[in-house]
Amino acid sequence: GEKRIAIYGKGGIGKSTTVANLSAALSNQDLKVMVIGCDPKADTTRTLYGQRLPTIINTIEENKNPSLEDIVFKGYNDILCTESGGPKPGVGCAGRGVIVAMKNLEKLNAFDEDLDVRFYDVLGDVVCGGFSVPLRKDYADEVYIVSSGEYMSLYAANNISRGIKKLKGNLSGIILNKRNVLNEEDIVSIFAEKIGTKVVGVIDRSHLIQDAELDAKTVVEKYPESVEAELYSVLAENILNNNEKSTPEPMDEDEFEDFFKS
Amino acid sequence: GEKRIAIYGKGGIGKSTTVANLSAALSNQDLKVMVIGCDPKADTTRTLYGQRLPTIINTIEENKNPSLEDIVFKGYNDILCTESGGPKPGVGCAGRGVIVAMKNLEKLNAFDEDLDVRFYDVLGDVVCGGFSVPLRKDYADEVYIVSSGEYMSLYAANNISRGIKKLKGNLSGIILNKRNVLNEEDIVSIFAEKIGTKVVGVIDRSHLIQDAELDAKTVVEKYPESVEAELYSVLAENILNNNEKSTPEPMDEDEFEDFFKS
Ligand SMILES: Nc1ncnc2c1ncn2[C@@H]1O[C@H](COP(=O)(O)OP(=O)(O)O)[C@@H](O)[C@H]1O
Ligand SMILES: Nc1ncnc2c1ncn2[C@@H]1O[C@H](COP(=O)(O)OP(=O)(O)O)[C@@H](O)[C@H]1O
Ligand code: SF4
Ligand SMILES: [Mg+2]
Ligand SMILES: [Mg+2]
Repeated sequence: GEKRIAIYGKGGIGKSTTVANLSAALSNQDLKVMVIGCDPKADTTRTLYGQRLPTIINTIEENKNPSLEDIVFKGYNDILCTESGGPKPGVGCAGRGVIVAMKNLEKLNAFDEDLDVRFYDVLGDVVCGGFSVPLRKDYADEVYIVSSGEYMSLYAANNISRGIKKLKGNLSGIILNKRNVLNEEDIVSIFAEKIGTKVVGVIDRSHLIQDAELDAKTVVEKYPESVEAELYSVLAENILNNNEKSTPEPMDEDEFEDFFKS
Repeated sequence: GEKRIAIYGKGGIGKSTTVANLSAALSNQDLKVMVIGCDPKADTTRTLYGQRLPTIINTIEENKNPSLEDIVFKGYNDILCTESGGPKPGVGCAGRGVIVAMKNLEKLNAFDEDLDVRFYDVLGDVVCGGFSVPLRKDYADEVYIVSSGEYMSLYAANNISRGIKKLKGNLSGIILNKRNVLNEEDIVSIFAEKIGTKVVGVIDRSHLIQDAELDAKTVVEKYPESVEAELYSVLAENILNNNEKSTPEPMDEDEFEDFFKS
């Protein structure tokens, strides 16, 4: 059956980079993948398609009845790519793009595609409005949080876990995207354990990933023989084989502060 | 008259640190200052009060009719401190804390205090719901954006500018809080110029600021003779003397990408 996976995390932590590279790695195993950007930044699919896609919310503004080809595009290895986008800042709920996108994708039967993996890349700085929609069972069955070992990132991860728990969802694991903090792997492993989950994979910080991105490519496409590409293949494998998920046990504020101090 | 200032910027960029230290610096000039935290992280006032304050939204949950003393507290040099807080993630709009806070502060005449400066420290990762409330003229007359020279931070600053423009507000300047990026001062100066504003002050990255924070103090309180404390005094002076504001001219997406590439 199709694996439907929502990826959350603090803004700038590496969700889009992780989703794009994971998708590329999975496509190299001949799996059919779809990527749905749910961040107003609308740049998850840029390295898969080669440039920024028009967003669903912008397309709808000009054309009330778009066809599927107007909003879903084929990228690297035929990965299906689409971007929700967001309304203009200051104009209503920033998450409205996600809500509009889901409605239109459903209407056009985009979710009926015969897929192996579907990713939602979701803004995680606030867990509300449209941004909490992919946490619901009708959209995703698994949730991963991308985090580094930095305070701000783990604070956001803990917050996202609160949202998951509130919405009766499950957490499948944490993807450690390193920022070269001291003892980073230990910090994040202990954090994962404390909230009742585990680290499902580690991606090292690397110039090569940024190099490829400047070229609007994933590192998996541009440097397929690299250690970086291999790390994404390993992560992809771990995710495909991961059947564990749990109701997260977020830390309350004092617990989180104590955890970070020690 | 009272200067009412809203401080925006990407999560983690240094808004709370800047607001707390600015307030401490201003209080050392015998000015009466009030700080209103409008970020669900609710930690703007921790270094002024010495510990995390109970939030207005949590206080209301237990006591429908709080007194002013239940929600506004005196910190360092009698700076008035209050935290909006946020609802639990996944439960409605994250900005609801700000809306509830404003309502209760008004009801209790907190805004009738005889003040010289009032700061709102506002989450800037999305500009919607309660988080856009401090942009309205009934709350603040001036808006500053805290930013580093990093792509993500300037992207957020550009986004916030779109929100300000949409809500017919003004931008008074950018506060550069350095992250030691190459050519940081030039990058941020050029960005400021492009969106029709200017850099109003620069704060260097410094361990001493974090050292004081671990002690739940501002660097202005803990190390009053330091270069760091002096930088905040200079910034405070620049802000007090700044009477220029402008409707921001946010860059569209392609402009922003080109600006960053060059
Ligand atoms: N493992 C990594 N090594 C080096 N750079 C990275 C890595 N992961 C992400 N980045 C860079 O960090 C920036 C933010 O990543 P992005 O995926 O856009 O974050 P998000 O989608 O969470 O906002 C991008 O410029 C990206 O190239
Ligand atoms: N100029 C600086 N030098 C060193 N550390 C800083 C500086 N400004 C902020 N920080 C640190 O960065 C972190 C985030 O700052 P904070 O003010 O909480 O961000 P925000 O309120 O924008 O989310 C804090 O740990 C703070 O101590
Ligand atoms: S629900 Fe969340 S995204 Fe929507 S207006 Fe409120 S803060 Fe913004
Ligand atoms: Mg992204
Ligand atoms: Mg803050």
